[in-house]
Amino acid sequence: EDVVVSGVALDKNQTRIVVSDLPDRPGTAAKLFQSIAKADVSVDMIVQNIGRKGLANMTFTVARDDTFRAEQAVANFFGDGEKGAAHFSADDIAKVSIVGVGMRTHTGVAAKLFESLASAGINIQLISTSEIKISVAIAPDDAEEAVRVIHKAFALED
Amino acid sequence: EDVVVSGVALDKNQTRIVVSDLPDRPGTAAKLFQSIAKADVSVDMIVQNIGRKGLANMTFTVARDDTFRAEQAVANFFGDGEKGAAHFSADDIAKVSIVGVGMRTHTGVAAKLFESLASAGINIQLISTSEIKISVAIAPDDAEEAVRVIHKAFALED
Ligand SMILES: C[C@@H](O)[C@H](N)C(=O)O
Ligand SMILES: C[C@@H](O)[C@H](N)C(=O)O
Repeated sequence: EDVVVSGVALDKNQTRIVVSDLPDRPGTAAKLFQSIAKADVSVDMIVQNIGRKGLANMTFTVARDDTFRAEQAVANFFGDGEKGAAHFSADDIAKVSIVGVGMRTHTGVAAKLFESLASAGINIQLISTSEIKISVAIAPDDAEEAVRVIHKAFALED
Repeated sequence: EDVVVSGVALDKNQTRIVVSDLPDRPGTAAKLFQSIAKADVSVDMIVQNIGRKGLANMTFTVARDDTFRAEQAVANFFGDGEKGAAHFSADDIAKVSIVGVGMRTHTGVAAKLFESLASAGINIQLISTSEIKISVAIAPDDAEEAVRVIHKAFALED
């Protein structure tokens, strides 16, 4: 399958909310997202990596205007006794994605994306992929530069 | 946007490779994926969550048959001096995804998916999302039960 990276998408208007040291057992993610859904907060990215020592971190991103409501939903989740060692924090991010067919079978595309960001000294905070898309979260100040170097790396129209 | 969860996809044949305690600075992801691309290993999911204390964990999944080659690619990456405190491990997983339009704006869909897995006592190891898909990694032994409870939760045809 030939890879055609057809474009770069940028959303500078997101906030990432990291809920750390959650009990890594069935039901935790369900309770957290029940609380977020009850608050009627739309979530964009949801990222969870493998836990360690029985604890896991979950990160989700929301539109910046929804940050306060999302934080309240997380606080309500804690109020229900789920706490343990868990804590949460919120920070502004920009989400940059490359879109195209055949992404999945081409590790070279991921390497090229990461190289272009590294060349500009841009640190990757979050990574999430699907068959047609690779998304990364970076600092909002790096957004324009990221789009510029990715356009260049994949020879996309400006 | 109405949500239409149109189906459940299952891939029981994956391995997750976790590379832990990587230096969380520009260039690390590029070097790791250059090594994986050089070994011509196709990667499915790539998941990275926010780092802590300057270290980050990156997880990627490959077809089970590619495990050995992927592990060698990671070992080569370490050989280049990138190591630090980093280490890696590999485990079999099953990847279960729900697919449909409008997923992103409906946190309730994510909550329902997580609830259905929790009801079956299935622990979620990894989560990765896109506009049209939510994917989770679970233990391979839980795969059939996961598909069953998700079908039921979203009233999908068997
Ligand atoms: C951390 C969270 O995902 C947990 N493993 C669960 O299944 O709910
Ligand atoms: C951990 C890795 O993603 C690192 N932050 C980088 O930008 O390469």
